[in-house]
Amino acid sequence: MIQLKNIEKIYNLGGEPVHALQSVSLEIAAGEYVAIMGSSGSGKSTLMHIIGCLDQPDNGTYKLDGQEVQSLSEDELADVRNKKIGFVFQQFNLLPRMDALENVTLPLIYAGLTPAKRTERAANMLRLVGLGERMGHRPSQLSGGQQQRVSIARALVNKPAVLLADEPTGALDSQTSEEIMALLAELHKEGTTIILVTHEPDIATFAHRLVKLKDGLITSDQIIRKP
Amino acid sequence: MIQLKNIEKIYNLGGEPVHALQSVSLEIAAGEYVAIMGSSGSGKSTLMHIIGCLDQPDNGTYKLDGQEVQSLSEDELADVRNKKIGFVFQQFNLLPRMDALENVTLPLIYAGLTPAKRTERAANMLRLVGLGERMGHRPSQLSGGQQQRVSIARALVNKPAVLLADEPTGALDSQTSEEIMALLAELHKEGTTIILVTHEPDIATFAHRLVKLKDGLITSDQIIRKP
Ligand SMILES: Nc1ncnc2c1ncn2[C@@H]1O[C@H](COP(=O)(O)OP(=O)(O)OP(=O)(O)O)[C@@H](O)[C@H]1O
Ligand SMILES: Nc1ncnc2c1ncn2[C@@H]1O[C@H](COP(=O)(O)OP(=O)(O)OP(=O)(O)O)[C@@H](O)[C@H]1O
Ligand SMILES: [Mg+2]
Ligand SMILES: [Mg+2]
Repeated sequence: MIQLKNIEKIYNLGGEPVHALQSVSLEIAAGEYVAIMGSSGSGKSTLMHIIGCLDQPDNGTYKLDGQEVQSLSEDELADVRNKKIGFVFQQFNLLPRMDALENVTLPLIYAGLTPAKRTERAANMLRLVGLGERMGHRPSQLSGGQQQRVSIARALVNKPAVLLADEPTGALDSQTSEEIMALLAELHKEGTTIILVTHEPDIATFAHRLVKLKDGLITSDQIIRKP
Repeated sequence: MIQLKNIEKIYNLGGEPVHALQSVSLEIAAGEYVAIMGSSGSGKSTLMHIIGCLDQPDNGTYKLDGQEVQSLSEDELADVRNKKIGFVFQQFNLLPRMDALENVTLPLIYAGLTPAKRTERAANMLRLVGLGERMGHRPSQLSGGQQQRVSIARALVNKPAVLLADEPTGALDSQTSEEIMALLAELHKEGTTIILVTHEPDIATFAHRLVKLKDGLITSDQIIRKP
């Protein structure tokens, strides 16, 4: 389903080029639950953005469900991002002038639902992450962990086949983290492919497979639990 | 040094008022190391902003080093914020069009140093948090954990008497977290008062005293280790 071969990402800022990803090859089958760990700056978010079709590699190939991502048109890419993939950003990326409900309703615009149905589904998603009382708050009127949960609700509202979650519990206390991880476990049971970046071993342990990244290279890729 | 009495903070968004802080009383002496824990939305960041003189309570009093904060002029407040307090924000609050070095140099503008001395001190601080190779990068060209470390460097560059750190290791891997906590331990040994919000028990354990917050109220306040 996800096939990365020799993926490279290089930034040129005028000084030394930064090799964010040196040569990354990775295959993830539908329905897998993969955790990615690595130190700060090792390339995890860069890798997630490429997998999520939000960024292009400088070298290497990426096939998503057998299709070469590089050969997709802008429209086809937008379609993939909107319908196939849900992305929880490390820094949430919420729209500041919309409230929580509007932020979560946005991805549903192309889902072919009536406005009433869109609002209902978004509201249900927010209640599921414990934000039933915060739907009318804009991001600046929400705590860090509440903003993170809006970002999670938004990523899930379109029922994506692949969930890319970049440190989805980073701003959450242990109780709330457990609730979110239970939600992800449920989605995984229903067939969602999950790729999760985390710094916390207690969170990584929910996955079946652990990939470690260091200086833009995969240093290990192991099954950590039976499916 | 820090005396909060019956502090209240209420937000009115049109619907039900939100009691972010209901009645918080807290005394912290110079040189203490206090951790604040509590679930997402319990009022931690709100409390930190009031202690840091970045926000005003709706009720109650706050004395900092014997002075009523409410009676300070705008200039006196700016002085306190700049010289006495270092703040590591939960979402970093870096200036997007300045690079890491410029962001860390900014608080030194009123420190009475020459431009060359300011740059030197800021650069040393960035090296101390492992970012010697990223000084010319702007926030959008830095990873999440790198942005967090710039925020930490900026908070410390003026050698503040009080460090307020709102989840300073939230975006860091365990190795980098340990390095940052060791740096804080060193500062504490030198006399810095530290107030640290964290979700992680492993981080809270560095403090001497643990305050727990729930729904805008302090539910416990315990010494957790001998100084
Ligand atoms: N500007 C605002 N308007 C309305 N409500 C607000 C505003 N800012 C914060 N709140 C609410 O006040 C409560 C406390 O927020 P605060 O940011 O202090 O929580 P927190 O303990 O830091 O949470 P977290 O661990 O998620 O960062 C939250 O329920 C939040 O929704
Ligand atoms: N636009 C950019 N220009 C230059 N360098 C960049 C840019 N974006 C990222 N980098 C660099 O690429 C490297 C990888 O960044 P990335 O965000 O993928 O790290 P990460 O593993 O997600 O780290 P963290 O755990 O801190 O979030 C970092 O060293 C970063 O400084
Ligand atoms: Mg990252
Ligand atoms: Mg907070």
